[in-house]
Amino acid sequence: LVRLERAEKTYGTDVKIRALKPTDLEFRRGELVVVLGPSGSGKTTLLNLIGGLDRPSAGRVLVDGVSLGSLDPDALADFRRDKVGFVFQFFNLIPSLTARENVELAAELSGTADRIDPILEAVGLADRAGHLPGQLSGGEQQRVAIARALVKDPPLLLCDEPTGAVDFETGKAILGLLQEAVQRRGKTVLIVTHNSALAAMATRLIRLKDGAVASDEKRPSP
Amino acid sequence: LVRLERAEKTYGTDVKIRALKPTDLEFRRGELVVVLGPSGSGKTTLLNLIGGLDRPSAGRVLVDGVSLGSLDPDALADFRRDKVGFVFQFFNLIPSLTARENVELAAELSGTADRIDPILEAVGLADRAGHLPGQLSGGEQQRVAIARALVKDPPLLLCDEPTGAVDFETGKAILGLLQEAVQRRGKTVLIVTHNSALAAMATRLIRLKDGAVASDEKRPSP
Ligand SMILES: Nc1ncnc2c1ncn2[C@@H]1O[C@H](COP(=O)(O)OP(=O)(O)OP(=O)(O)O)[C@@H](O)[C@H]1O
Ligand SMILES: Nc1ncnc2c1ncn2[C@@H]1O[C@H](COP(=O)(O)OP(=O)(O)OP(=O)(O)O)[C@@H](O)[C@H]1O
Ligand SMILES: [Mg+2]
Ligand SMILES: [Mg+2]
Repeated sequence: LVRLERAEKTYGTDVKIRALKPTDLEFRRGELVVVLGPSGSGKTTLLNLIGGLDRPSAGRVLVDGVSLGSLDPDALADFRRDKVGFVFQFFNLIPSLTARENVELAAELSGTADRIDPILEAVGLADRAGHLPGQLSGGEQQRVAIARALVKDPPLLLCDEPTGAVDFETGKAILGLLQEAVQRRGKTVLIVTHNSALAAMATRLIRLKDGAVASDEKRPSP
Repeated sequence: LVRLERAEKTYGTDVKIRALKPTDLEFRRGELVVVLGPSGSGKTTLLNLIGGLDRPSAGRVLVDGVSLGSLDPDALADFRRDKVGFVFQFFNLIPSLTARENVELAAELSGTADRIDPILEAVGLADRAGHLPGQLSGGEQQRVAIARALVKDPPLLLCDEPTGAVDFETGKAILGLLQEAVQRRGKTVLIVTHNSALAAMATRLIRLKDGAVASDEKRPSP
């Protein structure tokens, strides 16, 4: 489903920062990939390249056989809307819309409006649905971001630190939803995180270090 | 140094959300207080009341004997600038200023400009100092927020999930700095977090549940 061919990302002109060094990777359908790595190792950069939010400085990113670099801005926006559910590291909620409205907007854009209540309930936000982001705790905002990605029912879920702002119990519930998306709905889920406790749920565990893949192992379904 | 007398915070008009129920608490100088609690339990609310970023719906918050509710807006702003170093849950960096400039601004406002380099180094950001927040990873942004609070050298450090965005190793370094602030410089440090691993460093451990203190224990210095 996802393939990186010598994909890399470099910032800066005289002092070059190699956020991601040339990387080859392949992810299949129904894989729950956990990418572990310390702060600054390139996790968000990798996810942004796969989700088409950023273009590689060199190399190619292919999703479903389509090279993202070959798409014009409209086609790339369509791809992101239809193929990818993104849970951002800092949520990116629309501040003037309530929790429910933030989720509805994503559903509307991809036509799945009847799934909103069950999903808000599944992330424990049924009684906070009418709050604006500014009226929500950090962990509640994160859960709106998760609901918004799930409601689109996309084939590819890209999650940047999806449990960073919540406690262990709430985190388990969120991770359960992501695991269910893989095991019951056949999605491909990529979770990037600095939290090694999440490694246990991976069917594929990749370690990132200084912008490069340090190890890549397949594991039995937990 | 800090005292809460029946301090509470309630939101909403017909449906009332009791973010913090009437709470009595007292913190002394040189205490490293860790406040643990699940998502939505009132941690950020508690911290905002102590730091004067928010007013209680009822009850009083006193710092150094002064009731924050008795201060006019200017006096409250002076208090926050001089007495409190705040590490926000979502950093609140100024997007148009570099990492260094964000820290300099805090130093300028409280006159401690010569401490900037050592502090940037202590949080591991020496070679990212010229980046804007948008050019920093999540964990790097968090470290700028920490540096900004430390550089003011305030008597009271209030930290909302100070290691939420970083890996274990980076987190240890940050917590080491906070511990040093208490042990060597006699500060009062309050860390609120959902991460129970931080409990080990507390000389005072408070558990919050549904807006109320569930337990409050003193502990020997670790
Ligand atoms: N726009 C940019 N310009 C310059 N450098 C950048 C830019 N964006 C990211 N970087 C650098 O690239 C490196 C990798 O960043 P990235 O956000 O991918 O890390 P990360 O693994 O997600 O870290 P964290 O766990 O802290 O979120 C970082 O050192 C960062 O400073
Ligand atoms: N402005 C507001 N209006 C209404 N409700 C609010 C407002 N701000 C916070 N709340 C509610 O108060 C409760 C406590 O919020 P708080 O931010 O203190 O939680 P927290 O313990 O910091 O959670 P987290 O770990 O998720 O950051 C939450 O349930 C939240 O929905
Ligand atoms: Mg990141
Ligand atoms: Mg909070």
